[in-house]
Amino acid sequence: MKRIAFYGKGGIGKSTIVTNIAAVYAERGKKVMVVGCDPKADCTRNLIDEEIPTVLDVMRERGVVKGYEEIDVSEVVYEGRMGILCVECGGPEPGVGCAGRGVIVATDLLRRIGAYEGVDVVLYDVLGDVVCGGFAMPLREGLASEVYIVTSADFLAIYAANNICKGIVRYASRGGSLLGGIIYNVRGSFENAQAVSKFASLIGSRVIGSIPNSKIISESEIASMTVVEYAPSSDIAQIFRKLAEDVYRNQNAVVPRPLSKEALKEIAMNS
Amino acid sequence: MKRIAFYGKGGIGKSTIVTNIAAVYAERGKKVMVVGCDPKADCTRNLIDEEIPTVLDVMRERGVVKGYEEIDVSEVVYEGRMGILCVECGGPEPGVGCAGRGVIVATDLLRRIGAYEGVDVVLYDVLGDVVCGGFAMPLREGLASEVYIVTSADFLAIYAANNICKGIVRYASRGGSLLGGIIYNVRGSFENAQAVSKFASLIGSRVIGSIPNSKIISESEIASMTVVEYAPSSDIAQIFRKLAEDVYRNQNAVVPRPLSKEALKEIAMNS
Ligand SMILES: Nc1ncnc2c1ncn2[C@@H]1O[C@H](COP(=O)(O)OP(=O)(O)O)[C@@H](O)[C@H]1O
Ligand SMILES: Nc1ncnc2c1ncn2[C@@H]1O[C@H](COP(=O)(O)OP(=O)(O)O)[C@@H](O)[C@H]1O
Ligand code: SF4
Ligand SMILES: [Mg+2]
Ligand SMILES: [Mg+2]
Repeated sequence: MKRIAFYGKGGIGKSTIVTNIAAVYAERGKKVMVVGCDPKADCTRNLIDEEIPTVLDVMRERGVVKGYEEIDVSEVVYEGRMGILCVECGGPEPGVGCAGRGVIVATDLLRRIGAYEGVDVVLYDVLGDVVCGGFAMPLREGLASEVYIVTSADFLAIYAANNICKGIVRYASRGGSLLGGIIYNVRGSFENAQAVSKFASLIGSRVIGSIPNSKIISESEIASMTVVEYAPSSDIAQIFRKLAEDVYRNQNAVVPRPLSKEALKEIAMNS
Repeated sequence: MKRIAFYGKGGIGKSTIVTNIAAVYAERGKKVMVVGCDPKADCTRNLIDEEIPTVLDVMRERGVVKGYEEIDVSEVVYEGRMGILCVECGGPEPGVGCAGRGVIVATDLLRRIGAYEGVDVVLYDVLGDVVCGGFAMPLREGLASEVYIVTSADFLAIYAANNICKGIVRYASRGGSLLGGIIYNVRGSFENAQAVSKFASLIGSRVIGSIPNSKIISESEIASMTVVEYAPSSDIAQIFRKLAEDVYRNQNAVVPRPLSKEALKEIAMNS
């Protein structure tokens, strides 16, 4: 089973990218699962029309003391369009314990109840603003073999990308995930492909794909669909297909070399 | 001593606003302290030319086992321009424990070593992407009597603001902070004053000040200064002075009523 995680600063375009890559694999006949690891629990909104209960919701309702054996796969895994399996980890109420707790609880449960059986590809969509507690889970437990970091050219997004690299380095030596590559999403912020490629090459990686700012993405967002379903013959759908293919076939995962604060500022300065 | 916290999504404009409000109070002869509670540790960059050691750095170097008595105020509190006292909590390496740990450690230390003596106003600049662990500290320990939430009109910023309200509610009944108001920072994102005021009034609060997108802010950022120092007679400096005054005199702090997901989406939809 292919296991890939996508990290990046909140709002950078992770869910857009993950759901579209999932749709491309589904188009090719793969059984895909998307696991949303963002407390917003909206990662699979473009794949399934109903709002699905989060794993944390289900655990809370059952009273966790009953134990994992009580929860059936069908209570936490929902089939969306194109046969894509959708899971939302969820998060606790803000201010109540660790924001990443949903990820810890859910990833643990999914393994125990055999939720991955029959799945060809699992994609984790993970909040990357803080790389701690539950949000570091996909990196460290070998849940994902590769991580792709989504970034724009904005300093804050690159700063977050660099922190995610530090998280990867931390767990790499004990079976953690490796960095597969950087995905440059222009997403309305100012363009600076050079700054993003410079960052990627300095950390020992590369930009595996770039996604331009696209009106079709905004339209399909309003339609709550992936671009691959909404506008299958558009240029942007083709861009997602190429990205999905390049990610699938990528053999170059590395332990990144995170940059110092000075090096980061220099990239921002010279852009 | 006046104690005020400023929360908001990363990149929303907290440090810009906090340092400028600090400069206004300093202009009026107040002894001001700014405590940066963002792992980026760059909250006081516009107030002091040297990069100051974070509290966590100092604790780490000393080996925490020595205990608090060993650390002198001058090792963690630095005087910047206009006599403003600067503290950076710092954060652990990403992936290593709780991102908010610096805030827990630092706020605890500052109290014990008498760092607040002689201070008229302390302003906390706090990361608001996740409202858990250390980042909830300023809300719960009565460190701040009021909280101001900085937001733009973007859905993600308002979503984060709503989560911060949930954090406030959680601790309000046991001496936690109350919500003083919403600060609308246009910050280059699309303008929608109506959506922001609607959000503020639905949660039982109000917009206490609005800051337009400003080239002078960008210029002073490059000069690593506050607008109040860089362009003291500009319109934007006047806007900061009025905001600082309104915040200082505000008597209307409330326990907010966080909105449901549906209500939040409706605000975003109708904008
Ligand atoms: N390349 C793009 N062009 C236009 N809009 C985009 C692009 N990428 C993302 N968006 C929009 O940006 C917003 C945030 O994207 P999303 O995928 O939800 O981010 P994340 O999951 O990282 O928080 C969505 O409204 C989405 O439609
Ligand atoms: N009203 C504004 N107009 C123009 N630029 C702004 C405005 N507010 C903030 N900025 C810029 O946005 C960036 C992020 O602001 P900052 O105060 O550092 O955010 P935060 O502390 O919330 O992460 C900075 O480059 C800052 O100069
Ligand atoms: S580990 Fe991270 S997510 Fe968990 S409480 Fe700390 S800051 Fe929040
Ligand atoms: Mg998302
Ligand atoms: Mg800041």
